[in-house]
Amino acid sequence: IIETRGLGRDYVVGAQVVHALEGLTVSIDRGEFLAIMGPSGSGKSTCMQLLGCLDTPTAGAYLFDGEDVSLLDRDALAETRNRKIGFVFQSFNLLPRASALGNVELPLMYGRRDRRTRKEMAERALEAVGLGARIHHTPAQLSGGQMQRVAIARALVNDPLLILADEPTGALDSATGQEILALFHRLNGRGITIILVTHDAEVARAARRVLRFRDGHLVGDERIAPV
Amino acid sequence: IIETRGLGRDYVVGAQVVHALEGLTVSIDRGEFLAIMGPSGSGKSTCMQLLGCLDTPTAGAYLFDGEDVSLLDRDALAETRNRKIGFVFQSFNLLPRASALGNVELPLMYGRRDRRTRKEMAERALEAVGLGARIHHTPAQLSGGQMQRVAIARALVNDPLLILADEPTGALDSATGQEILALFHRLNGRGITIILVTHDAEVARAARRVLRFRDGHLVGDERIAPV
Ligand SMILES: Nc1ncnc2c1ncn2[C@@H]1O[C@H](COP(=O)(O)OP(=O)(O)OP(=O)(O)O)[C@@H](O)[C@H]1O
Ligand SMILES: Nc1ncnc2c1ncn2[C@@H]1O[C@H](COP(=O)(O)OP(=O)(O)OP(=O)(O)O)[C@@H](O)[C@H]1O
Ligand SMILES: [Mg+2]
Ligand SMILES: [Mg+2]
Repeated sequence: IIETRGLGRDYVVGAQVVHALEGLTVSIDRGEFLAIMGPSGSGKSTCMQLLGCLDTPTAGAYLFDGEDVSLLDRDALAETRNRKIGFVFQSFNLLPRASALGNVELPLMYGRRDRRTRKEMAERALEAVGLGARIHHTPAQLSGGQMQRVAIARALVNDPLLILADEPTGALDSATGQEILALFHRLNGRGITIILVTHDAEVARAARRVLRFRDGHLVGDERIAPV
Repeated sequence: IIETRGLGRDYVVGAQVVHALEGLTVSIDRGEFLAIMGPSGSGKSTCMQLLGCLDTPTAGAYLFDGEDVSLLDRDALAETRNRKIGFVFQSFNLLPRASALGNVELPLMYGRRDRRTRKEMAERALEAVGLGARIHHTPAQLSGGQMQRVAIARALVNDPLLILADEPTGALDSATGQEILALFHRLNGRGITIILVTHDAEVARAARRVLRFRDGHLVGDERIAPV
């Protein structure tokens, strides 16, 4: 489902160039469950944003679900993102003035489902992450871990092909974190490809393959027996 | 340095009342190093905001550094916060249009130091958290862990009496997280009282006392031998 060749992203800051990601060549099949690890600033989020079609590379090629992403126009790209990819951002990126329910309904607005169906799907996603009792709270009325779980619910509500989760358990206590990993496992069991960025070795053990980054480069790619 | 009696905070959401914190009675001496743990939504951040004088309780009393906080007027409260407390927010709360340097200089604007001294103090704080090479980046040009470290640098730049850090290593890989804990240890060695909220048992082991929360209540208070 994912094929990259020499994928790279430079950022220009003033007179300097930051090589956030360089020479990423990797192949990921449908239904895989991967963890991405590496030090702070090593390029993990940059990589996730490229894979999620939220950013354009400055070098290399990216084929997603068989299509060369650089050949898609803006509308086609937006549709691909909306229908096929669920993204959990490292900083959640929730709409501050919408409730948890409103935030989770957002990806469903693209499609043709009626209002009642959208509401039911969003409620079920929120219950799946343990927030059934908080659906009308706005982000300011939620704890850090609850906001993270709203972001997770939003990423899975549209039943995407691929879920990209950038540190999805970072704000969660270990028990809640385990529940979220079990949820990702169930989704993966239904065929959804899952890529998690994590700093937590425990979380990485839920995956079947670990990619390691350092200074913008992929330095390790290992199959592991999941726990 | 901290004395609370029956401290509580209710939130009203629509027709419901959320008892985010209830009946907190605790005493903390100057120079202590504590960890606060508990499930997502158990009241940890609510407690930290009350201790940091960023929010007003709906019940109970809070004496900080010998003063009844409810008797301080708005200016006195703001000055106490600025001079005596350093706060690392769970969601960082950086100014998006200021650089890392500008963000860290912010607490220093209250005092009487000149521009050059402020700049030097802010640079040293950023070097202490390993961000010497990123001082001119704005938050959008920083990784998640780098933003977290800017928030940490800002909390310590003013040499406060008390540092309240809400999950300060949540976005950091374990090596960088260890460096931050070592930094908190050095600050504690200079007499600064440190309270960290964490979900990570490894991080909690750096403290000498652990407070456990559940459903808004303090359910455990244990001295531990630090590791
Ligand atoms: N402004 C608010 N209005 C209404 N409810 C709130 C508000 N802030 C927090 N809450 C609720 O109060 C409870 C405690 O929140 P708090 O942020 O203190 O939890 P926490 O222990 O820090 O959780 P986490 O580990 O997820 O960060 C939660 O159930 C949350 O939904
Ligand atoms: N928009 C940007 N402009 C300039 N530099 C950037 C930008 N975004 C990221 N960077 C830099 O690129 C590098 C990689 O950032 P990235 O966010 O991918 O790291 P990360 O591995 O996700 O880190 P963390 O674990 O701290 O979240 C960092 O050194 C960062 O300072
Ligand atoms: Mg990141
Ligand atoms: Mg919190």
